[in-house]
Amino acid sequence: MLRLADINKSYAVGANKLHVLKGIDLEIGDGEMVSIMGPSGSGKSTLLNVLGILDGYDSGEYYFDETLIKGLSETKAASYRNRLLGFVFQSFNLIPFKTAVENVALPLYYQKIARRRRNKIALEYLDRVGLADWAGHLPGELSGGQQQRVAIARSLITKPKVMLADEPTGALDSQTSREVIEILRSINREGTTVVIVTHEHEISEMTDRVIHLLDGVIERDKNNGGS
Amino acid sequence: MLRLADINKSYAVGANKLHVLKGIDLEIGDGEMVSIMGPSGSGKSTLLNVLGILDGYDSGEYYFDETLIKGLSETKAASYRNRLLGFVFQSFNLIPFKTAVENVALPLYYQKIARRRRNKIALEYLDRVGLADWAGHLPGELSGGQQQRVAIARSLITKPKVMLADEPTGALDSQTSREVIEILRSINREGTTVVIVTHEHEISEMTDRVIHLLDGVIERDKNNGGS
Ligand SMILES: Nc1ncnc2c1ncn2[C@@H]1O[C@H](COP(=O)(O)OP(=O)(O)OP(=O)(O)O)[C@@H](O)[C@H]1O
Ligand SMILES: Nc1ncnc2c1ncn2[C@@H]1O[C@H](COP(=O)(O)OP(=O)(O)OP(=O)(O)O)[C@@H](O)[C@H]1O
Ligand SMILES: [Mg+2]
Ligand SMILES: [Mg+2]
Repeated sequence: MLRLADINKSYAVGANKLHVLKGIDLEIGDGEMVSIMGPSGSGKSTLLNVLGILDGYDSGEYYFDETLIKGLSETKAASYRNRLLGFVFQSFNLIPFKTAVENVALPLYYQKIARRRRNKIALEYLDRVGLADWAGHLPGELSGGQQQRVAIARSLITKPKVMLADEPTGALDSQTSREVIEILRSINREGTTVVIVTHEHEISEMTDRVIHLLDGVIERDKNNGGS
Repeated sequence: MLRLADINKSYAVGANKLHVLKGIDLEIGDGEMVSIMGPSGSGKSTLLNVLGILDGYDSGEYYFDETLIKGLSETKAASYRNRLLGFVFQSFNLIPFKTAVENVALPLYYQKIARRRRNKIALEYLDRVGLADWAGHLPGELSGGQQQRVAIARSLITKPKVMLADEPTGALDSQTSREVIEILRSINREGTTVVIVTHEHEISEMTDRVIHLLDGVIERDKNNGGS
């Protein structure tokens, strides 16, 4: 259960302040599959970073399963993320000097899993996104959509309680997009809460609920009929 | 007029060789507006990099307006690109320690235009993509779609003869996507040849001709009826 109560967040830019999240109230229950849509610059990635305990906020409260997530030390925040969250970044954030399989295995390294075992599991997840043959490629030796799929495989590998995906099909053709969403639906059926930021309606139609962000506020929050 | 004759290109990966472009024959006439579609990993970005004189190829010939583009020195290649080409990269390639307006102005710096003048022109192009107020932001202080629009503005600023855009709307919501494609159509009406790699059908439907790439070969090349 993720609960945001009157969340405000601003960024400092030079001497100015940019007010990006302007009082967000949001509840996402365990096992829900929701999408977040909205124009470029409306605050979607910022909102996802708050949910993902990757960034703080200025006022309001964020409860993750009744635990208040506020002013956490980086050590405590990292511990939450590693144990409970999977995150697909809008710009993938792959480590450029590590191979695809090493990138996917990284969350298991943080969980202190031995190298041979974590590379074996990582190869299974690469295979799941169709990239077993690219295990030894560096990110710079991968296409845009391949990099995105490596980021997706990495986010799945710890079987997180909550999956946060920022435009996970942005670089993918429609066939590969459907395969990725099918993977997210299958982990959702197994109990993972899934939150997808997307600007594609075909993707949001595959989720149970669509939250519309506009200028830093939720302007609409509707269940999808019959999915 | 861009003419590719039996172009082959492979990448070395460790001890192996990955054959990516497997005999590409393609002619794009002056002032055409074409899209290139195909699955993730099919070779679209590689093909665009060859057209954009950003990368070489192993066999065949590439003629840019009857000039053979083969084995060029980096100096000569850069001179062609700066004078004739605009390129929107799939991962934007913005300079992280320069502001949005400085990034957009960069091609004019290469053309030796004075700083005040090039920043003035750059601001006009930023305004055209809706980002005048973000001129002083660094790329890390921009949303994904804002970074993409800065990359687009930068590609337009030299009024190139040929515009090559790799998934230029991948990070944009539908409204902003339409605005970007409208900008590309307007420069096309002014005579610029436009080549767009996209995986979105709504985008390809706005071009005159759709080229389908599959496993490194052109499997289909059709004119769009009535656009
Ligand atoms: N520098 C490189 N070294 C080795 N292999 C590479 C390199 N760059 C790309 N590749 C490989 O070449 C193939 C084609 O890549 P390319 O980037 O052209 O695909 P694409 O059609 O643009 O895909 P996407 O839609 O995912 O962006 C892929 O299998 C990729 O792994
Ligand atoms: N580090 C930062 N410093 C200053 N401003 C920022 C920073 N990161 C984001 N912003 C600004 O905050 C606003 C919201 O950004 P955000 O990345 O959340 O948008 P978004 O909805 O994800 O957009 P997109 O669809 O383009 O990815 C934008 O106006 C952006 O310029
Ligand atoms: Mg974003
Ligand atoms: Mg590509």
